[in-house]
Amino acid sequence: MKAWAICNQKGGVGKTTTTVTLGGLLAAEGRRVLLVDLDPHGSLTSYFGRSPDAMDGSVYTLFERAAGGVHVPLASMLARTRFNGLYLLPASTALVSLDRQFGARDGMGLVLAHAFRQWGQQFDHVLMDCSPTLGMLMVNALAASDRVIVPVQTDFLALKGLERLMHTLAMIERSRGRPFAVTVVPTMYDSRTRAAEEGLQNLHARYPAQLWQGVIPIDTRFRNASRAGIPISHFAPRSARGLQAYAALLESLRMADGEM
Amino acid sequence: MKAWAICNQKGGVGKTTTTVTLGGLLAAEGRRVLLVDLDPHGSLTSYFGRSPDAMDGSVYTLFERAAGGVHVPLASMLARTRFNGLYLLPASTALVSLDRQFGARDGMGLVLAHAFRQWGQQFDHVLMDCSPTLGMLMVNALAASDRVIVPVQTDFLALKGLERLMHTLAMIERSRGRPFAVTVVPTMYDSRTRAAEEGLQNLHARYPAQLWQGVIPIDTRFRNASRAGIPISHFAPRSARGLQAYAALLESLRMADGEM
Ligand SMILES: Nc1ncnc2c1ncn2[C@@H]1O[C@H](COP(=O)(O)OP(=O)(O)OP(=O)(O)O)[C@@H](O)[C@H]1O
Ligand SMILES: Nc1ncnc2c1ncn2[C@@H]1O[C@H](COP(=O)(O)OP(=O)(O)OP(=O)(O)O)[C@@H](O)[C@H]1O
Ligand SMILES: [Mg+2]
Ligand SMILES: [Mg+2]
Repeated sequence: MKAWAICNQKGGVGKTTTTVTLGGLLAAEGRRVLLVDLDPHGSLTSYFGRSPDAMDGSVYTLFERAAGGVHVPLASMLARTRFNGLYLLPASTALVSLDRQFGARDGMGLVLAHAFRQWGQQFDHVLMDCSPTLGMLMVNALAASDRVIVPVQTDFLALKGLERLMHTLAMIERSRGRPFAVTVVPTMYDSRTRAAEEGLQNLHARYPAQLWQGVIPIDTRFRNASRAGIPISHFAPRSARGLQAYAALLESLRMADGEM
Repeated sequence: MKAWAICNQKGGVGKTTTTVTLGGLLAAEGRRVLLVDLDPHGSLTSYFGRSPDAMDGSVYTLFERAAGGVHVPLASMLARTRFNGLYLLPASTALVSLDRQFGARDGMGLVLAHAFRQWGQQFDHVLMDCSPTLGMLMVNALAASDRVIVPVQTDFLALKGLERLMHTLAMIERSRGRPFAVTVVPTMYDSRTRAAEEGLQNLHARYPAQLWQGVIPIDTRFRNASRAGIPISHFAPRSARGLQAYAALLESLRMADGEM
C-alpha cells in the first residue's frame, strides 16, 4: 500500500481537487483506494455528499479511541462511495478541537501510521487530504506518508506559503531522521498571464528537484464535477485538459515511486 | 473605532485580498487603519514584506502575555507599512500552537476585544484577516468584531463551507446573546461560467439578508499587486474593475454600519 499526503498551509490551492482526481483515476483503473479527509472543514466529505457534522464514525473516532488506548475496527468508520474501488474515511467537524483535547499526550503523532499498518492489505493506495493548518492532523499525515504532494498556485502569496511548508518539512525530517519524497504540483495554471509564467520560473529555480515538470491548467470542469459530487475522472471525457494533466501527473508519481 | 473580521473556514476565497483592499481604500481616504493578521500562515504579514517567522512582537506576544496576566504596550508589536495611515499587527508562525498552549484557560476568548478597547482612540478602523481554522483566534476575532465580512466563491465546495460558517456564527450568537452583523461577499466572480451564475442565485436564495448586492469580479491585477506588496488601491487606476467593486463594497458596509 502506498500512502500520499496532499498538503499545503495555503488555502484554496487545489488540495481537495487533487485528492479526488488522483483517487478517481486510480479507482477507474481497478485499484482499491482509500481517501482520508483530515480537514475539520470537511470539503472531501462534502464532495461525496456526506456531512462532516454527522455524528457517525469518522477520523475523529480513530483519534478519540487511540487517546484512550482502544483499537477501532476500520469498518465502523469507513464510508463507501458510488464509485467502484473508491472508499472514504470522512472528516468530522469535531476534529477542530483535536489539538486542544489531545495535543499534550504522547504518541498522538503516529495514530494514522499505526492504523495504516493494520489496514495495509485492504488498499493499494491511500490519499490524505490535509487542512491548511499545521497541527496534529498534518503531523500525522506526514508521519504516515510515503510521499508528500504539494499543490501550489503560481502567485506571490502561494510561493511564500511554499517556502514555509518546505521549512516545516525540513524540520520534521531532522527530527525523524528520514527525508520526505516531495512533489510540488503547479495548479490552476493560467498560461495567459505573465505573473503565472514568472511564478513557474521562480518555482523551477527554487525547487528543481521536487517540481513536477508539467502543470495543471485552469479547467472549469473541476467546478462542475464538484457540484455533481463526481470525480472528474468519472465526469469528463478523457481528453479534458485538466484530467489529462492529472493523468500525466499520476504517471510521474508512479515512476518516482518506482512502481511502474 | 469600527472592527471588522474577515472570515471563512474555506481556503483561498480572498480573505487576505479583501482585508488589504478595504484597508488600503480606507487609508487612501486619510483614515487610520489597523490590519491584524490572525493567520499563523501569515499571508497578510508576507504581503507587506515581513516574515511571520521573525521573532519580534506579533499577535502571539499579545496572547502569550495575556495568558500571564501582563499588559503589553501596542507599540512593542505594531509595524508601520509604507502607506500613510495603514498599520499592521503581524502574525507569527508560533500562533499555530496557541490552542494547544492556552486552549484550556478561561478568558482567552476576549484577549483581542480587551486590547481593542485600550487602543480604541488610535484607529478609525480595525480589519482582522482570519485563518481558515475555527480555533481561539477566530473566536477572538468574532468576539471583538462589530461586523463579520465573509468572502465566498460561488462554487459548490465554497457554498457548503458557508453553510458551516453560518452554523458556527449562530452557535456563538446563542452563547453571547447578541446577533452578528454579517455581510457575505461573492469574490473572484467569473460571469462567463454558468456554474458561477447558478452559485450566485443559490446565495441569493439562501442568505438574502446578509448577501451584498454586488460581486467582486476576477481581476489579475490583484495578483500583480500582491507580488509588488502594494494594496491594489495604491497600485491600480481607480477605474480597475476589481478596485471599483471593492470601493462599492466599502460604501455599502459604511451604509450598513450607519456611518455615512
Ligand atoms: N485546475 C483547476 N481549474 C479550475 N478550478 C479549479 C482547479 N483546481 C481546483 N479548482 C477549483 O478551485 C476551488 C478550490 O479548490 P480546492 O477546494 O480543491 O482547494 P483546497 O486547497 O482543497 O482548499 P482548502 O484550503 O479550503 O482545503 C474549488 O472550487 C475547485 O473546484
Ligand atoms: N477578485 C480576484 N480576482 C483574481 N484573483 C484574486 C481575486 N481575489 C483574490 N485573488 C487571488 O487569489 C489568491 C487567493 O486569495 P487570498 O490569499 O486573498 O485568499 P485567502 O482566503 O486569504 O486564502 P487563505 O485561506 O490561504 O488565507 C491570491 O493569489 C489572490 O491574489
Ligand atoms: Mg481542501
Ligand atoms: Mg489569507
